[in-house]
Amino acid sequence: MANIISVINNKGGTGKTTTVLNLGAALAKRKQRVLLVDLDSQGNLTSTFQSGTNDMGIGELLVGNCSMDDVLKTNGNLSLIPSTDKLLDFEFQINNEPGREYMLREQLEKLADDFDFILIDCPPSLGTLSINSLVAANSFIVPMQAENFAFIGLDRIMLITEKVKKRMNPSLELDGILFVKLAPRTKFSQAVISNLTNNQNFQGKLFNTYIRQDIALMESGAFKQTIFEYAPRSRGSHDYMDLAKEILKRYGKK
Amino acid sequence: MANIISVINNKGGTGKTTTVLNLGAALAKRKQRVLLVDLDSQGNLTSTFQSGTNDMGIGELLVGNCSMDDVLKTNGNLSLIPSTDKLLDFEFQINNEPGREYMLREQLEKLADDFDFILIDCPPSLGTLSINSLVAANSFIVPMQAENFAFIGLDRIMLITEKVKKRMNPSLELDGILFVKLAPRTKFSQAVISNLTNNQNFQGKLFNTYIRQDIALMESGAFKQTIFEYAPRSRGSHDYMDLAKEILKRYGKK
Ligand SMILES: Nc1ncnc2c1ncn2[C@@H]1O[C@H](COP(=O)(O)OP(=O)(O)OP(=O)(O)O)[C@@H](O)[C@H]1O
Ligand SMILES: Nc1ncnc2c1ncn2[C@@H]1O[C@H](COP(=O)(O)OP(=O)(O)OP(=O)(O)O)[C@@H](O)[C@H]1O
Ligand SMILES: [Mg+2]
Ligand SMILES: [Mg+2]
Repeated sequence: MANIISVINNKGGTGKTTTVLNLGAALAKRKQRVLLVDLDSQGNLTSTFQSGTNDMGIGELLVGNCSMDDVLKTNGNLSLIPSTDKLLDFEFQINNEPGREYMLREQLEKLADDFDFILIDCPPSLGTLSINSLVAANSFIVPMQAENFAFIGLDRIMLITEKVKKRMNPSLELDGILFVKLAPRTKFSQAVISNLTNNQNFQGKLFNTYIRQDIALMESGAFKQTIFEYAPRSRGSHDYMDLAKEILKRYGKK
Repeated sequence: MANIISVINNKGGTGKTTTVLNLGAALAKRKQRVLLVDLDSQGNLTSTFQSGTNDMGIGELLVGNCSMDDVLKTNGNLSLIPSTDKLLDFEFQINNEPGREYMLREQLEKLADDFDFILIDCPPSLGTLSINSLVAANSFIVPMQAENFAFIGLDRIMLITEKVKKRMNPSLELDGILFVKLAPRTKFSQAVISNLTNNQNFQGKLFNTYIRQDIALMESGAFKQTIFEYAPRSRGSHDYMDLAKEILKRYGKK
């Protein structure tokens, strides 16, 4: 029974794609069967995972223009449902569908026994596609940069997830908030982190693992590699493997 | 006659908001009358510019629920049209309006004589609001990180701007591509930059000024200050002032 995790944050550039790829790769290295889903019409995850383009992807699948076999890609022990840039047009079509929030769940249910983890890469918005991911998922991760004290964006995400949980997916849980791109040992970052750690609303909801700033994480993406392929001894490899272990422990797996 | 500049990139976290605020502040320090427009429902620019929230903003203005005087905020020689989180709902309403791409232009035309520069902060998407900014603007700036060799996102932006230019705004020009968050002197960044510099399609379209990575740029936002208020001797101050001077020179101003 797959653990389906939505990686979500409407703030741009918070390491969603980097997290889906490298947490996925880390879990795969720990012998988990992992599927990644690219829900972003910009296709950053897809273009890192593979060279070349696809005729069909998650958009075509959701509107019923093709089968799962047409789109599912496999690279070693990591699989991917890619996105195409037509996903943007499909989002409009999907928007007018009754029960539109359930379309991704219907597709992923078919794969529930084939994978241990399904990680969903959301676009920087809280629109139809991100809502679909929250309805399809068992849990969600919010990667964020320690960039201010306000956490306004975080409050809004929690509001939306509460609505989804109440109306459409009672089993939806927060896996955790993940600090990413952490600048090492700056007073500012520490102040921001302790601000959230001490916030009643987020007690116990922060991952112990922080993903530190590591230029190798940016470079590896450019070379279409996971951090483990590109720089296995880097901070990025270290941190994403730590995150995978923290998650596996939480799920009672090894 | 205001120079209206759209700061646009559908990729998230590429320093759009940081650029609008600090380029705006730099121009204001050079005695330009500057208006900033927050076109993002997440309101990052708005929450950096001011404390507290607003009842009315660009969304209410565009759908005709209020006047310009109701929303225009001024802080020294920088002015702002803020966004509210209702902008998300208004986007849906705006989408169904005939001639919807012209709504921002109609509003900004009223201010053409009151400002020298109007900078528009776009959300991480190429939807109705971003298109509105391209129709309202004389020119656009694309801030981007030197993060890969593909520039796929850049091609897509150029395609969209070409369409807008052809169909709705013949005077739309590219001011330039702005490299941001540049990690100092890394081989990788240099390879990415020279890749774009040597690309026929982008010859002469790159700003000479690069905005280097500077944690003060992130911290200043958290303290609701411009980089010039927070850290006037920092690299961030230096780089955004250089950018302002490059732009003023280009426009034949001082
Ligand atoms: N820990 C890190 N250290 C250094 N660079 C990082 C780190 N994590 C991500 N990056 C880089 O930051 C940029 C944004 O990351 P990424 O694309 O994963 O964010 P995103 O949340 O998916 O963005 P979007 O909102 O556009 O989907 C990329 O260039 C990526 O390589
Ligand atoms: N040159 C820089 N050096 C260091 N940090 C930076 C720099 N420019 C921006 N940042 C930080 O990077 C993060 C993203 O920047 P910003 O919010 O301006 O991007 P954006 O393109 O407006 O994002 P979005 O797509 O979500 O609107 C912020 O925390 C900001 O403070
Ligand atoms: Mg992404
Ligand atoms: Mg922004």
